[in-house]
Amino acid sequence: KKQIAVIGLGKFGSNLVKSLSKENCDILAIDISEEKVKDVSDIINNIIVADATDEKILEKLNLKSMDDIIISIGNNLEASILITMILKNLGAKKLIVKANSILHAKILLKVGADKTIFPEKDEAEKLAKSLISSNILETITFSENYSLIDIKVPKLLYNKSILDSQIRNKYKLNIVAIKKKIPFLTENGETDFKEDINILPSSSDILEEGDSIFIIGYKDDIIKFKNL
Amino acid sequence: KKQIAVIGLGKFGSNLVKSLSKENCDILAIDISEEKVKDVSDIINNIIVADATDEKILEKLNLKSMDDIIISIGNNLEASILITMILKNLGAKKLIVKANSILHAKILLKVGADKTIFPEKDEAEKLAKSLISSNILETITFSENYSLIDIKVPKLLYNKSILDSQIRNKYKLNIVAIKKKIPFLTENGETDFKEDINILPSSSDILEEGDSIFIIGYKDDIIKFKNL
Ligand SMILES: Nc1ncnc2c1ncn2[C@@H]1O[C@H](COP(=O)(O)OP(=O)(O)OP(=O)(O)O)[C@@H](O)[C@H]1O
Ligand SMILES: Nc1ncnc2c1ncn2[C@@H]1O[C@H](COP(=O)(O)OP(=O)(O)OP(=O)(O)O)[C@@H](O)[C@H]1O
Repeated sequence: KKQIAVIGLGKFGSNLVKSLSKENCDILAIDISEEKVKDVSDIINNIIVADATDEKILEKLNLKSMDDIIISIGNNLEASILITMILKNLGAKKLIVKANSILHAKILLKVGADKTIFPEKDEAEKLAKSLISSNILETITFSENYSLIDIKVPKLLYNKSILDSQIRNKYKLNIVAIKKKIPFLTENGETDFKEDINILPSSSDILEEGDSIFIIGYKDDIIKFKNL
Repeated sequence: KKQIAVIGLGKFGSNLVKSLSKENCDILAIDISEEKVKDVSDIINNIIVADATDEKILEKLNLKSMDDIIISIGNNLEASILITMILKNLGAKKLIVKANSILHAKILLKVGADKTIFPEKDEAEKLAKSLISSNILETITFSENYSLIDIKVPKLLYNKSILDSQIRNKYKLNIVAIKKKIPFLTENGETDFKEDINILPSSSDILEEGDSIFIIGYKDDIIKFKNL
């Protein structure tokens, strides 16, 4: 089960906790404000009121055991930069940090953030594209009628070619891509897997157990297929 | 040319103006703070320092001629609600309003917003999905290698069937959907067009002038195709 820590429960952090609470993962949330902590206490249990710039507290929490740590402290640029540096130093596996500006994002990446998120900029760019031209993502994925999802190949279709699977003719779905796990030998002779995404699947390609297919179709057809 | 007004130049509004300035549209921006207006003065010309809750000012600006008006005033909930109501009353065509909470979004829709945007929540949900499982949108559209775009059918392929167009074999692209403009007769005997999106195109479908095709492929192949 994934271990995820969220530091800072502003609009971004609290909404992240809400979304994650619906998934299969363990969540730890930290905020300096008792009120913010109280606001999420009905959806998660592991919450702490603390000043996350306090290195001693961060050390005690053993956050390096977390798979992902998200720092979403907004307006106080120094706080998010400082916390990033402390956690990088303590051996955090993956640091995802919310930025307030391009410059802030550059600094965060320099001091140890693995990835930065700038919600207002990302959403502004997305809105700009959809205002100017029909944007495929708007049209297809947020359209009332269609859905674009990835799903593990259902057992019923194991080892069938795309053509034989009749995904198109019988299930009325369009396969956009297939993701396969390709085994390879590592330097120490162990088998590891890398993901291979084929965005030009041909009708003779075989659907195997463990493959994921990216399919597009009308929502009802997608639901029927998911229930196979 | 699209006419777009942006009211409020916080992180969202200013980034929206930056993105729109790269597109083919006329932009009008309004903010109460001279400093915010000054910050965008190097990228757009049509900017006003004004309190957008002032109905007289909004009336003078004749904003109902705008194709889209984006209200991105954050922390002052009453201001964004009031401006939405005023502009709805003045006959605004399309009002897109930034919300700070689910409740704020509901109120905005009630008082006339056509669409609300909650960047922190949208990005939090997207991040939550990508932390837990591989997300197709992350994989395909934001992947380093692939691109999913819609493009008008190039002249070279007018009236060819999908099979004959060789989009797959020659151009190495996967057609995800075709958008056609279907003419129909309105009640007053005029011809109008509605958009029809076929998400299950078959190899015998004909590509016609004016159609848009949604294609996915490696970025280099997409670029080659765009240059046809
Ligand atoms: N040193 C700190 N330690 C822990 N939490 C902190 C610290 N400083 C600020 N916070 C918390 O971080 C949260 C987010 O900060 P803030 O609201 O300033 O950012 P924001 O960018 O406006 O956030 P959002 O856009 O997500 O609403 C707040 O709930 C605040 O209490
Ligand atoms: N009545 C008003 N008329 C015009 N502009 C206004 C008015 N009130 C606030 N603004 C402007 O709206 C902008 C955005 O407001 P604010 O920064 O409070 O929101 P925000 O939600 O934090 O924004 P963002 O998330 O986009 O950074 C500010 O630049 C501010 O000057």
